[in-house]
Amino acid sequence: MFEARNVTKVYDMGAVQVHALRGVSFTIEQGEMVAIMGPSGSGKSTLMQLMGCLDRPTSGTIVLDGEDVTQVRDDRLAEIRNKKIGFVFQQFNLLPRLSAVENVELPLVYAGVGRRERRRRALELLEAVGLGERVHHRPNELSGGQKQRVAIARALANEPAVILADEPTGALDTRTGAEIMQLLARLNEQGHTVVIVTHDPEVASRTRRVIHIRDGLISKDERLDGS
Amino acid sequence: MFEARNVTKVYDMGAVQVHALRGVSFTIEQGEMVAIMGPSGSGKSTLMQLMGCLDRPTSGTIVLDGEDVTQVRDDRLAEIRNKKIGFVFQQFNLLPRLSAVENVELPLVYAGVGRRERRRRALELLEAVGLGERVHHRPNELSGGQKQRVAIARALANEPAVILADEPTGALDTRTGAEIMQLLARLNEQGHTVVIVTHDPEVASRTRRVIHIRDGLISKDERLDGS
Ligand SMILES: Nc1ncnc2c1ncn2[C@@H]1O[C@H](COP(=O)(O)OP(=O)(O)OP(=O)(O)O)[C@@H](O)[C@H]1O
Ligand SMILES: Nc1ncnc2c1ncn2[C@@H]1O[C@H](COP(=O)(O)OP(=O)(O)OP(=O)(O)O)[C@@H](O)[C@H]1O
Ligand SMILES: [Mg+2]
Ligand SMILES: [Mg+2]
Repeated sequence: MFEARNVTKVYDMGAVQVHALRGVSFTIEQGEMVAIMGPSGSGKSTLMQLMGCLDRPTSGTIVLDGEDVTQVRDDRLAEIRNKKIGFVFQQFNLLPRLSAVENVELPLVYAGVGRRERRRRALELLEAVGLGERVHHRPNELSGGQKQRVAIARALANEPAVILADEPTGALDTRTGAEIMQLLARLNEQGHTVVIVTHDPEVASRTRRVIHIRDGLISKDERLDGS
Repeated sequence: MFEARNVTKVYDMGAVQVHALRGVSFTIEQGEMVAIMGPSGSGKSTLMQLMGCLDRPTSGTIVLDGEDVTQVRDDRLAEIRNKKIGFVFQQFNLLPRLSAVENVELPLVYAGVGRRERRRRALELLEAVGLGERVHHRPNELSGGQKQRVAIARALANEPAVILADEPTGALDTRTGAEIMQLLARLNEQGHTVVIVTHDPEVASRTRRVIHIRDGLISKDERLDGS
C-alpha cells in the first residue's frame, strides 16, 4: 500500500532551513490501522501531507499501490487524492461559504457522482458522525468539534481505500471521540487502510501499530499485538 | 470577579433558532482555577465568548468586577477585553500575515507598550511556551500545536487578571500539554483567575472546580477539593 523510503522534507525559509523530516522509511500494508505519535512540531502533519499526495518530499520516494507518487504529474496526483485517499486535516480546511452538507459533497462532485446520490451519501455520513441536525450550518455556525466531524465525513465521502486522519478526535469530548474511533475501526474491518495522527494514548491503543516520530525521524515502530 | 445570571444565547438563523445557552448562572471568584467540560456542541465556546466580552447574551447579565458588561458600550467592552482578559481561542485566530512574535505583541501594541519592551516581553512568552526557535515563523509555517502555543502566549501578553482558555492543550502532546498546564497553574498561584474549557480529564484534574455543561445548561458544578 504505502512504502516510504528515506523521505526528507526541508522547508527553505531563505536565511533558515527547517528539516521537518530527516529520512523516514516504513511500509504500511493495505488494511492496516496505524497510529502516528510524537511531540508537537516533530513532523507528523508534514509526513501525512506527503503520504496524502498534498506535497512532495525534498528527497526520497513514496510508493502508493506500486506507483511512485514523487514522480507523477500534478493531474495524476489530484486523481489519486480524489479516488484513493480521504484526508482529515488537523485544522479541518472546510470551505467557509458552503454548508456542512455541501462541504461533504465536494469530493463526490469531483468524482462525478450525480446530484441526488451525492446528497443522500453526504446526509448519511453527517448522520453517522452525529451531525444530522447541523447539515445546513456553515463552518462559522458550528462548534469546533462539529467542524472536525464535518471534515471527517468529507474524508469518507468517496469510500477511499486509505483514510489519513490528522488528530481526528482532538476537538472532541471522550464520548464523541470514542464514536468516531468506532466508525474508523469499522471501516478498517471492511478493508480500508487507516492512519491516524494522535496525541491521545486512548486512540493509539485502538490501533495495532504505533509509529513514533521525534525531531523528523522515526524513533520507534511499535506493533501493539505482540506480532 | 464573574457573575453570570440566567444567561441565554440564541443564534437566529431565520427558519431555525439555535438555543446555544438556555439559562446559565454561576459565580467565579478572583483567583479561582475552573474547568468547563461538556459534549461537543453543548455551548462551552459560546459561554466563553460571552465571558470574554466578545459577544453579548440574548438575555441575562454578566457582571465582571462589579460592572455589568451586557450594558456597556462597545468601546468600553474593547478596553475591558484588552486590559483584563486574555483569551485563547479554540481555533487560535492568529493573524496570518504576522509572525509569531508580532502576533504575541499585538495586545501590547493596543495597550500602548513601547517597541523595545513589547519585543522583550513577547520573546519571553514564546520562550516560556517552547517556541524560542520559531519566533519569526508565520502561522502557516507552524505546526498545529505551535500555533496553539502562540495563541496562548498572546493571551498572556498583558498579564491579564482573567485567562479564558478554550481547549488550550487540544493540539498538544501529553508532555507539552503538561508544560502549558504548569504555566497556567503558576499564573493562578500568582492570583490570576483561570478558566479552561477542556475535553481532557487530566487537565480538569489540575483545577479545583469543574462546571459541566450539557445542551446549553449547567448539569453539574463540582468542587474537586471537597470544599
Ligand atoms: N511551511 C513551513 N515553513 C517552515 N517551517 C515549517 C513549515 N511547516 C511546518 N514547519 C515546521 O516543521 C516542523 C514540523 O511541522 P509539523 O506540522 O509536521 O509538526 P507536527 O508533528 O504535526 O506538530 P503538531 O503535533 O504540533 O501538529 C515544525 O517545527 C514546524 O515549525
Ligand atoms: N453562529 C452560529 N449560528 C448558529 N448556530 C451556532 C453558531 N455558533 C454555534 N452554534 C451552535 O451552537 C451550539 C454550541 O456551540 P459551541 O461552539 O458553544 O459548542 P462547544 O460546546 O464549544 O462545542 P465543541 O466542544 O465542539 O467546541 C452548537 O450546536 C453549534 O452548532
Ligand atoms: Mg500536526
Ligand atoms: Mg468549542
